[in-house]
Amino acid sequence: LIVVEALQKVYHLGEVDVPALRGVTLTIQAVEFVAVMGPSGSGKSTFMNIVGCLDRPTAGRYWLDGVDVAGLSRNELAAVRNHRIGFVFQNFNLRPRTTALENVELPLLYNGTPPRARRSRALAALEIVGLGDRAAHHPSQLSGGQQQRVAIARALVNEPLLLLADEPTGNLDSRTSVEILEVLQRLNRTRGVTVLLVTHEPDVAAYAGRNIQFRDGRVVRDEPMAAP
Amino acid sequence: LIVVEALQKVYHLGEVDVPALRGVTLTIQAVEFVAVMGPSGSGKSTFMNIVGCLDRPTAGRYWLDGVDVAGLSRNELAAVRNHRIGFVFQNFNLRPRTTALENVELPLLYNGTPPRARRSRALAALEIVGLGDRAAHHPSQLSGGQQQRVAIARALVNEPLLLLADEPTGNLDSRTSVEILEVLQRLNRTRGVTVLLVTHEPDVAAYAGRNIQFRDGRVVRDEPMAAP
Ligand SMILES: Nc1ncnc2c1ncn2[C@@H]1O[C@H](COP(=O)(O)OP(=O)(O)OP(=O)(O)O)[C@@H](O)[C@H]1O
Ligand SMILES: Nc1ncnc2c1ncn2[C@@H]1O[C@H](COP(=O)(O)OP(=O)(O)OP(=O)(O)O)[C@@H](O)[C@H]1O
Ligand SMILES: [Mg+2]
Ligand SMILES: [Mg+2]
Repeated sequence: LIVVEALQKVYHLGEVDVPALRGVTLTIQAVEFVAVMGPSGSGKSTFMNIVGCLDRPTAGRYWLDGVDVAGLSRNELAAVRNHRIGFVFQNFNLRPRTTALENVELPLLYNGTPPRARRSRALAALEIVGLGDRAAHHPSQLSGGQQQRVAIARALVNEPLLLLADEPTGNLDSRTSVEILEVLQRLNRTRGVTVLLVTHEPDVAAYAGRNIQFRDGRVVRDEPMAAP
Repeated sequence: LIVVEALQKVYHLGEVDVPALRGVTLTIQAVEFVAVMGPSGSGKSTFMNIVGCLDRPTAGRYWLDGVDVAGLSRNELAAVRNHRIGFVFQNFNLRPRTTALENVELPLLYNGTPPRARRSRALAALEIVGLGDRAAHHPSQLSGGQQQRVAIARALVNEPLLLLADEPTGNLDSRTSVEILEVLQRLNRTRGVTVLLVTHEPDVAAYAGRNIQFRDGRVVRDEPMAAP
């Protein structure tokens, strides 16, 4: 599903260059559940943003489901993102003056789902993450972990081919984390969703079947893990 | 140092009332290192915001270092916050279009520290959290964990009496987390800073000498932990 070759990403900050990715080559098959780990600043989010077609690499190639992403126009990239990828951002990225329900409906709005189906599917996604009773609340009226769960519901609602979750349990207590991870595991096993999950917690990585370790912009380890 | 009695906090959202705290009574001595844990939405941040004088309770009493906070004016509360309390927010709360250094200088600006001392102390705080070389970068140019560390440096720079850290390691890998926790432990043991730390990770809570457990707006457990 995902093939990257010699991916590089350099951020240009005035006179300084920050090499965030220094040549990443790997393949991820459909329906894998992969944990991405590594120190703060090692390039995990940069990698996820490129795989999620939210950012372009400085060099290197990326094929998503056989399509060379570099050859896609902005509109085609947006279509890929809306139809095939769900993204849980490290900082949630919720719209502040919008209800939890409207935030979760957003991906369905983009791909033209009719209003009634949009509303009921978004509510179902909020129920799955345990926030069905907070649908009318704005992000500022929710706790950190509740906001994170709204972001997870938004990523799930479109039943994407590929779900990219950047530290999805950073603000969740262990029990809520387990509930969310079981949701991701169920999507992976019963709906065939490919999951890439950035985490710094070994208990969370234990749900994955493979662990990719970043350090200083490179992959330093990539090994299968005992199936959960 | 901290005495709270029958603290309550109700958020009024339109016609709905959300009781975030339903009567919390406890005492925290100076120089304790306390972990605050509990499920998502159980009231931890609400409690921290009241203890940090960022929000007022709906009912109940709060004495900080013998002073009844309810009797303080807005300016007096701001003075208490600026001189005696350092706060690491769950969502970092950094100023986006400002450098990391200027973000860390902010508490020193509020209490009138002269410019040269302000700059050198802020740089020293960034060095302590491992970001001395990113002083000129804006938050949008930093990774999630790097932003979190800037927020920690800002909370430390004033050598507060009381340091309140809400999920300070949520975005940090284990090694960086240990570095930060050792900084907090050093401040607690050698500088006499009282530390309250919200976390959902038992490894992080293990650095504390006491564990307060929230559930549904109440304290359901409050016990000493083997000294780290
Ligand atoms: N500004 C607000 N307006 C309305 N309700 C709020 C507000 N802030 C928090 N709440 C609600 O109060 C309750 C407690 O929230 P709080 O942020 O204290 O929880 P928490 O324990 O910090 O959770 P988390 O671990 O998810 O950060 C939650 O149900 C939340 O939705
Ligand atoms: N928009 C940006 N502009 C400039 N530099 C950036 C930008 N985003 C990230 N960086 C830098 O690129 C490097 C990799 O960042 P990235 O966000 O990918 O790390 P990460 O592994 O996700 O870290 P964390 O675990 O702290 O979230 C870091 O040194 C960071 O400072
Ligand atoms: Mg990141
Ligand atoms: Mg909170």
